[in-house]
Amino acid sequence: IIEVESMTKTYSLGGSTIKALDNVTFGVESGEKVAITGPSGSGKSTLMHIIGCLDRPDSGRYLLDCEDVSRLSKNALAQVRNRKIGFVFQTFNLLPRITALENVELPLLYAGHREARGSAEEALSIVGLSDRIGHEPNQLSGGERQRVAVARAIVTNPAIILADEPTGNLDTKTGEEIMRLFKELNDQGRTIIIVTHDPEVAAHCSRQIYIRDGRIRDSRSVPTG
Amino acid sequence: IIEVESMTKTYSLGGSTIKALDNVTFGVESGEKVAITGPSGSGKSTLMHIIGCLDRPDSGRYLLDCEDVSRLSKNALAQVRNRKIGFVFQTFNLLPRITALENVELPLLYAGHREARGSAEEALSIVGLSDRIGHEPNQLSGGERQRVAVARAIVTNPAIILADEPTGNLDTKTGEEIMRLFKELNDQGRTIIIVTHDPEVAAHCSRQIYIRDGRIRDSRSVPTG
Ligand SMILES: Nc1ncnc2c1ncn2[C@@H]1O[C@H](COP(=O)(O)OP(=O)(O)OP(=O)(O)O)[C@@H](O)[C@H]1O
Ligand SMILES: Nc1ncnc2c1ncn2[C@@H]1O[C@H](COP(=O)(O)OP(=O)(O)OP(=O)(O)O)[C@@H](O)[C@H]1O
Ligand SMILES: [Mg+2]
Ligand SMILES: [Mg+2]
Repeated sequence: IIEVESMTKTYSLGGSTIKALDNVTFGVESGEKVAITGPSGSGKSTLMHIIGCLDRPDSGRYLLDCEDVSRLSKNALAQVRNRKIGFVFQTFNLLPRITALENVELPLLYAGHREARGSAEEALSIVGLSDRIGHEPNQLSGGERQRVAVARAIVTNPAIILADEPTGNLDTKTGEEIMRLFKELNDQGRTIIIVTHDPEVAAHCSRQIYIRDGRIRDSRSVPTG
Repeated sequence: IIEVESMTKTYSLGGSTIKALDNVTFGVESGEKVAITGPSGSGKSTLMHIIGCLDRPDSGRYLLDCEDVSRLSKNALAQVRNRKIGFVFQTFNLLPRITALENVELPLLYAGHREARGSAEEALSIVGLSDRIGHEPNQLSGGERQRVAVARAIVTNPAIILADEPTGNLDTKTGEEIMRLFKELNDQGRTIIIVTHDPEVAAHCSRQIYIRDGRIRDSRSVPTG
């Protein structure tokens, strides 16, 4: 469902060149659950943003559901994103002046649903935040904001879920609840890609891709228990 | 060096009352290294902000170096903070439109040092970011921003370091480098309080305080290896 071919992404800053992604090639089957791991600064978030249609590579190709994403206009890209992908950002990216509930409703309203409240409340309940839905992001703890970001990513029932370090701000128990949620979504047939620094989270995935210095160093299947 | 007595912090939101801290009492000796753990939403960041003189409790007392902090004016509080405390925020709180280097220089400039560049460069080098000093926060990875926040917290050589989940966005190896840094600072006699969800990090501390629902549930000394 996801095919990345010879992808490169470079940043130029003050005369120096940073190769955030260097000739990256890999694929993810529909319904797979894949972990992406690697050192801080190795290119994981950069890769996730391109896969999530939030950014474009400088060279190389990205096929999503067999469609060459680079041919799409900005609007068409936004539509594909909204219909097919749920994204949990490493820095959450919640809108600051609206409530948790309103944040989670947004993807549904954008998709044209006129009634979003019920689904948003359910998504927030799944991540354990039923008693926080009226809070704005600055009235929430770090881990609560992270869970609102997860709820927002799943509320449209997307085919693909991209989660960039979804448990970094959570205690072990709450983190396990989120992993159980992802397992359930994966059992429903959704494709899940998780960037994580937590070996426990990576161990739950059927394949682990290791990135360093913008390159894929290792890609191995793991027998999951 | 830190004495918290019967501290309570309550938030009122839309008719409901949230007891973020409920009658919390504890003390930290000068030179100790203490871990604060507990579930998401349990009150850890709220407690850290009050200890860091960034917020006031609704009731109870906070003595820092035997001085009752609640008697200080806003300006006096800011001065104490700047002179004695280095704070690593859970959400980093870097200034977005200046570089990593400039962000790390700020506490020194605020303290009246006319030359801040050398110390700031050294702090960034200690956290492994010498080749990123000219980047602005949105040109850095999540873990790089976290490390800039750590560099900023240590650059004034403060007596007390408060770190709110300083390794949540770091891979294991980089996280260990940060813990080695904290050990070194502690060996120099600085008092360190770390909020963490990582059992490995908590295990490195000589005492662990467990918080749930705004209350201290457990406080135990751990023989450190
Ligand atoms: N301004 C506010 N208004 C209302 N409630 C708030 C406000 N700030 C925090 N809270 C609530 O207070 C509780 C404690 O928050 P705090 O940030 O201290 O938790 P925490 O232990 O740091 O959690 P985490 O591990 O997720 O970072 C949370 O349940 C949060 O929803
Ligand atoms: N706009 C930019 N300009 C210049 N360099 C950038 C920019 N954005 C990211 N980088 C650099 O690209 C590299 C890869 O960044 P990326 O965010 O993908 O890392 P990451 O693997 O997600 O790291 P982490 O685990 O710390 O989140 C980093 O070294 C970063 O400094
Ligand atoms: Mg990242
Ligand atoms: Mg917190």
